[in-house]
Amino acid sequence: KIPKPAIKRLAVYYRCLQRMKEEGKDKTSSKEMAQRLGIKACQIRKDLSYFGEFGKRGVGYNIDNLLEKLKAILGLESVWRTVVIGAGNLGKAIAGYKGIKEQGFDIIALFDVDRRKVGKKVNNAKIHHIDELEEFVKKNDVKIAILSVPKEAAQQAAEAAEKAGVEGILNFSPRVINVSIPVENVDIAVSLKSLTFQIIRRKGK
Amino acid sequence: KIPKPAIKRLAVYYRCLQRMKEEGKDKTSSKEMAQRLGIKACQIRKDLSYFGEFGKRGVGYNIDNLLEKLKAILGLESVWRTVVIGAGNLGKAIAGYKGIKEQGFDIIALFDVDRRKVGKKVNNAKIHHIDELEEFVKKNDVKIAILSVPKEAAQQAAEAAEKAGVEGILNFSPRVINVSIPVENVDIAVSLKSLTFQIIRRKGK
Ligand SMILES: NC(=O)c1ccc[n+]([C@@H]2O[C@H](COP(=O)([O-])OP(=O)(O)OC[C@H]3O[C@@H](n4cnc5c(N)ncnc54)[C@H](O)[C@@H]3O)[C@@H](O)[C@H]2O)c1
Ligand SMILES: NC(=O)c1ccc[n+]([C@@H]2O[C@H](COP(=O)([O-])OP(=O)(O)OC[C@H]3O[C@@H](n4cnc5c(N)ncnc54)[C@H](O)[C@@H]3O)[C@@H](O)[C@H]2O)c1
Repeated sequence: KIPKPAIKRLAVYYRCLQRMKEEGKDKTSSKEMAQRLGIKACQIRKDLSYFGEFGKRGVGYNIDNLLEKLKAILGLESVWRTVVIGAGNLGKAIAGYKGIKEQGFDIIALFDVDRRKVGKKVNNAKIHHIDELEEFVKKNDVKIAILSVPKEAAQQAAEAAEKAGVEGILNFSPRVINVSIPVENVDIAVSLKSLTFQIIRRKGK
Repeated sequence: KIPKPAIKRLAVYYRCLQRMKEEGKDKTSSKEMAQRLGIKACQIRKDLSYFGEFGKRGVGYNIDNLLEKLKAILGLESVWRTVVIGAGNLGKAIAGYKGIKEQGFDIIALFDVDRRKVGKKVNNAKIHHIDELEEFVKKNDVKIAILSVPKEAAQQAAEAAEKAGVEGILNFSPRVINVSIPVENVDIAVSLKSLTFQIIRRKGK
């Protein structure tokens, strides 16, 4: 069993390797990755060894080979069709986030209760009314729903997404969601606390 | 040295304990927290033991005591004055995120290059022109800057925040920022990959 923080680091390594490939590199080392990411080289070697990737001492890792392996582990071989529920400030920022498609997530529609927003587009994805969610998810084989609705509406929106047939939910609302499919929570307050801990530790030195 | 993922979990425990206190509870157990959070009870006990918090077998933990300890560790005893740089969709969603103040972060202003936005308010915080950043940070003892500017503007905005005197940066732009103060990166693509890994693992069972 691979610890969840290691999975998140693998996603970060994947991103880094993609950038190296764009720069025309074909080989790298844990040392070079460590310099680029600010993660210890021994941590990178340990994480990659979870998947039998040991690299050759002195030669390092073949970038294409690592990308292929990581693609399979992270489920990026295919594109995950994704919708955003709640087309407010946050929903529009997420749907407008360029580069998320090359990471394997294609945001193909947004949904909202506000009829004034219906028909508008964000980065080519149209805003639909929430009543069309079930039909749209089934017709377009949507796998992921991102929740960016107000706190009070989140549980109901999650249940509607589950009933429509999505396989996972990315939840931005500040409450725990109870459904039977996987839910990943995002809360910037948690990232901010990680930041303040680093600030305090640095001042203490 | 406490691993970073443990810090993030402590922030999640802090949030959970605050909610329990709001419900009028004064004691809890790792088992009860585990049920609420979907984190293993043994993981919770291990994380709290980093700070000498062992709880009494059968009695559990005193919620006020845990909150006090966590507050000190996570640097939440005081409020961290925070600004948002980039008052677009994402910046407005962050400044409008209710409940972040009770987590210890007070977003007191936003900054933007677009003069048409200057003077507007988001959740009581005014939008200023980016040229006023340095004077505002010094005058109001601002500690944290949140970057929600386009990718091309991120490094320059980070340097301006560092020069103005902030102590840490929360970076949403999809690029690595080089400054000498702590930077915490947020990327929903990483959270989405953690979600797809859980979806695949669940389907494989
Ligand atoms: N987790 C984080 O770090 C974080 C950061 C910022 C904001 N937030 C949260 O994200 C949410 C959205 O924030 P925002 O600034 O975009 O708010 P917003 O008010 O701008 O947008 C909310 C949108 O949801 C729509 N909506 C309401 N009920 C709905 C329903 N049942 N189904 C579909 N759509 C519905 C509204 O019409 C509106 O367009 C809030 O809950 C906020 O607390 C979380
Ligand atoms: N990390 C993530 O998960 C995530 C998610 C969504 C969006 N994003 C990123 O967040 C950023 C903002 O997204 P958005 O949807 O709000 O974009 P947006 O275009 O709506 O907002 C950007 C704002 O920044 C302002 N700006 C530009 N240059 C500036 C500068 N030098 N100083 C101050 N302000 C400046 C613009 O005037 C605009 O108001 C983008 O870089 C996007 O890629 C990241």
